[in-house]
Amino acid sequence: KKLVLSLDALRTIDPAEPVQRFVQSIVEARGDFNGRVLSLRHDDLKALCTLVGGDIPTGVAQLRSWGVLIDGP
Amino acid sequence: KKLVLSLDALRTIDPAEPVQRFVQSIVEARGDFNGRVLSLRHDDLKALCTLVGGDIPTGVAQLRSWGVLIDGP
Ligand SMILES: Nc1nc2c(ncn2[C@@H]2O[C@@H]3COP(=O)(O)O[C@H]4[C@@H](O)[C@H](n5cnc6c(=O)[nH]c(N)nc65)O[C@@H]4COP(=O)(O)O[C@H]3[C@H]2O)c(=O)[nH]1
Ligand SMILES: Nc1nc2c(ncn2[C@@H]2O[C@@H]3COP(=O)(O)O[C@H]4[C@@H](O)[C@H](n5cnc6c(=O)[nH]c(N)nc65)O[C@@H]4COP(=O)(O)O[C@H]3[C@H]2O)c(=O)[nH]1
Ligand SMILES: Nc1nc2c(ncn2[C@@H]2O[C@@H]3COP(=O)(O)O[C@H]4[C@@H](O)[C@H](n5cnc6c(=O)[nH]c(N)nc65)O[C@@H]4COP(=O)(O)O[C@H]3[C@H]2O)c(=O)[nH]1
Ligand SMILES: Nc1nc2c(ncn2[C@@H]2O[C@@H]3COP(=O)(O)O[C@H]4[C@@H](O)[C@H](n5cnc6c(=O)[nH]c(N)nc65)O[C@@H]4COP(=O)(O)O[C@H]3[C@H]2O)c(=O)[nH]1
Repeated sequence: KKLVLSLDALRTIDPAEPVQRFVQSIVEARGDFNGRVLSLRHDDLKALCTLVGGDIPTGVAQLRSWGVLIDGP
Repeated sequence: KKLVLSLDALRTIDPAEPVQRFVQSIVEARGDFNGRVLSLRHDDLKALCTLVGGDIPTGVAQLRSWGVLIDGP
């Protein structure tokens, strides 16, 4: 299953600032300025959850509760 | 520098058939049917050159001579 983030939801969540910065670095590396969604590599899940402050199940639950995960593991 | 292949050139090169098959597997994994270009991960370079039958410098030279490498290392 793909890891797809809603950039619209993400920018409204102040506590998700570390995730916003991670996402911004990928957006710039790609030059992908669609601004609505960002699909990430499956390998990025661990880094993402660390930025949210927990293990993978905790991080995924947090991203879902924020409405940031459109599609995920 | 990005590894970008010309799919238009690639489909005219019969001896590049192993490369065509590798490219097709990525096209299908992504659902990317633009049919004109395909950018690959830098990590794919080694696999690609192995399919062309040599080390990295040899493989890159071969892909360039076929006109398949639009942009490369
Ligand atoms: N549709 C699709 N295309 C793919 C995929 N993997 C590679 N590509 C294509 O191949 C180019 C080079 O990938 P790279 O050498 O890994 O170099 C990448 C990589 O180092 C980094 N990057 C981009 N997106 C991600 C990501 O989601 N996660 C991580 N960890 N790094 C990323 O930024 C560099 C430049 O990215 P791009 O400009 O997008 O340029 C990418 C993209 O055009 C894939 O799974 N799906
Ligand atoms: N800009 C952007 N859009 C996203 C992203 N994630 C999902 N989408 C949107 O959702 C569809 C599926 O994206 P995908 O899984 O990356 O699957 C994509 C991707 O694998 C590939 N693709 C399309 N355009 C490019 C491109 O410019 N470079 C690379 N490397 N791959 C592309 O073709 C597939 C189908 O693309 P589409 O029909 O255009 O449709 C895309 C696009 O409308 C994202 O991170 N960035
Ligand atoms: N070796 C190799 N494998 C490839 C390549 N393109 C796609 N794949 C494989 O196909 C899966 C789905 O790719 P996608 O639909 O483009 O879906 C991708 C794409 O939407 C996005 N993505 C990942 N890396 C990049 C990147 O470097 N650039 C861009 N633009 N998008 C990326 O994240 C999604 C999930 O990525 P993964 O979990 O890694 O899952 C990827 C990866 O396992 C490639 O050029 N080389
Ligand atoms: N995961 C994902 N990422 C997306 C998608 N659409 C765009 N992107 C990201 O946004 C960058 C700019 O896309 P673009 O303006 O459509 O302009 C693109 C596109 O027109 C073309 N291009 C280059 N490589 C590919 C490829 O492998 N597939 C496709 N479909 N187009 C490519 O060259 C330009 C630069 O491509 P990239 O270096 O790949 O850089 C792409 C890619 O990193 C998408 O549907 N899914």
